[in-house]
Amino acid sequence: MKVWAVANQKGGVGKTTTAVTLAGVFASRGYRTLLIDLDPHGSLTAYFGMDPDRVEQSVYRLFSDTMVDPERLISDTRFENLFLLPASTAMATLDRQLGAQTGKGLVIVNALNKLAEHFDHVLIDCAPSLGILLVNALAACSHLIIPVQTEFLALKGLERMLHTLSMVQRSARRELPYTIVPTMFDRRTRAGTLSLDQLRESHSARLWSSVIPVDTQFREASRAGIPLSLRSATDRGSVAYTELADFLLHDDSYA
Amino acid sequence: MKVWAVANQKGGVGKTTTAVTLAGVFASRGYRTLLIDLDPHGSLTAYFGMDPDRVEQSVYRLFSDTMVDPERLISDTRFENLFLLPASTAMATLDRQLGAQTGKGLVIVNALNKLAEHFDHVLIDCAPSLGILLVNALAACSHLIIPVQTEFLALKGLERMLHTLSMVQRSARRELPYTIVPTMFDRRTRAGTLSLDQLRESHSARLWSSVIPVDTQFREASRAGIPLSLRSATDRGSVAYTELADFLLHDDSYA
Ligand SMILES: Nc1ncnc2c1ncn2[C@@H]1O[C@H](COP(=O)(O)OP(=O)(O)OP(=O)(O)O)[C@@H](O)[C@H]1O
Ligand SMILES: Nc1ncnc2c1ncn2[C@@H]1O[C@H](COP(=O)(O)OP(=O)(O)OP(=O)(O)O)[C@@H](O)[C@H]1O
Ligand SMILES: [Mg+2]
Ligand SMILES: [Mg+2]
Repeated sequence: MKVWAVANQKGGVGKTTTAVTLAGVFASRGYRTLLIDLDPHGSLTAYFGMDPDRVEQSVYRLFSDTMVDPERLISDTRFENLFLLPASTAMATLDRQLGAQTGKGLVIVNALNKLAEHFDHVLIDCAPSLGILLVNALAACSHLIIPVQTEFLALKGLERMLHTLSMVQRSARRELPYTIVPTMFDRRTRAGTLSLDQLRESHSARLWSSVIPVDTQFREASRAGIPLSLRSATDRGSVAYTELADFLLHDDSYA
Repeated sequence: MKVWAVANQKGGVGKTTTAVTLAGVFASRGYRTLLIDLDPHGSLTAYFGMDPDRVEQSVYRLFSDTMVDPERLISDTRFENLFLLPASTAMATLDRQLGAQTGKGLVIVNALNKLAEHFDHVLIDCAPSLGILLVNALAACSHLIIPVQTEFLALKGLERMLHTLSMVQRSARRELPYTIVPTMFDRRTRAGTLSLDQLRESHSARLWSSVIPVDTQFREASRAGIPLSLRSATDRGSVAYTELADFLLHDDSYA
């Protein structure tokens, strides 16, 4: 089982879209794929038609009831090989509740250890904020995917994310491999090409060699609740995420 | 002094862009305008060329040193009538530190009471998450601006934001007026026009009658660090925010 986290403290950069679309590619290739929604706002949960305000079996139970069997919290989606562990809005209170308690950073990794036989890939969608849920995602994953919108504010946000990553790595004493994925690239704008050049200059070692282009079909896909990669494989957004999946699976030489 | 908060728990919907561009309109009309960055990620702070990882005088000091004079934390910007109270990334730890302590929801309103003589308008930019900083913003403002991207996931996010608002209002026992602002409207996409129709159907009473169109110049403006409304008043994004400013100032019959 391979665990990927998709994170960036900047909002609206395409984290949920990346998690959903990559999961669609993995599922369509026959990999049993689990999506986990670690965002209390529940975009991923809403994408699949569930309500984060009302869902009973959610990630929150893993924190509130350490004996719960994680398998019972997983929902089917209408797509073959694709499963979801939804978020609940109650997760927004976890930072305040857990405060300085130690050991709460390993809740997700402990749950995933119990699920290792059931899935080939796990994709964790994160909230745009720094807290106990992000710490859990970074502790649980073996590869971090950082979507970065190709524009100025988001580039600044990338430095912040890498700063957070090095803090977490230092305390966990392990090096976490990561890939930076340029998203919403619009070659018609100067800001787009300038930002991409800047990314290539300062982060070339961990930067994916291609880009996810701007594609209005992503919005249509989220309205329909169908990952774009399952809805129309020839759409340019789908093609780009398929290339990304090939890179990630090959790059990690994951068997 | 009129205090506006710009908030939505969904990420990337145009909160920072709305705060900055509206502030530019107010400042250009001669109103002394203060921008406050309540997002630990510090997009607004970075927009004006400051570094949220290194800034010493920031919002964080208001929480860590209750005797500090808020006036000393305010920085000039290079724009006339426009001032900034920056964010520090240290603010990300406030929820964990303050935990269940009471009374920490009034830190910002207490600071603003000391500044009432100095400014005509205050605009508070919020992070895309629910926590002590959002509670502070809702307690301190007299009008809430909720930017909503005209697409499915963001509409779902609006329900969440309104749910949060009603929870906060109940405990504060006051009704907070709010305006929903459709952003990044792209009339070429079906998802855009369908979402706008849906907003008009279910939220017509608090919905602004117009929209902020998609405009690539916003990205250029953030790269240059100049609010679009100060950079080029005739640009369609600027014109839309000027109309919004007229609506907000007139609607509230603010003298
Ligand atoms: N490549 C793309 N082209 C065009 N639109 C896109 C693209 N990727 C994502 N979007 C759209 O941009 C918006 C933000 O994307 P998404 O919700 O995935 O970002 P996020 O980083 O998960 O946001 P949050 O910080 O709220 O979790 C959505 O409306 C989505 O449909
Ligand atoms: N009307 C618009 N048209 C086109 N691009 C826009 C528009 N408004 C904002 N943007 C761009 O969209 C991106 C997200 O905007 P912004 O950072 O203001 O959102 P936010 O809600 O503050 O995000 P966060 O949740 O991270 O705080 C930025 O690149 C910005 O330049
Ligand atoms: Mg998301
Ligand atoms: Mg912002």
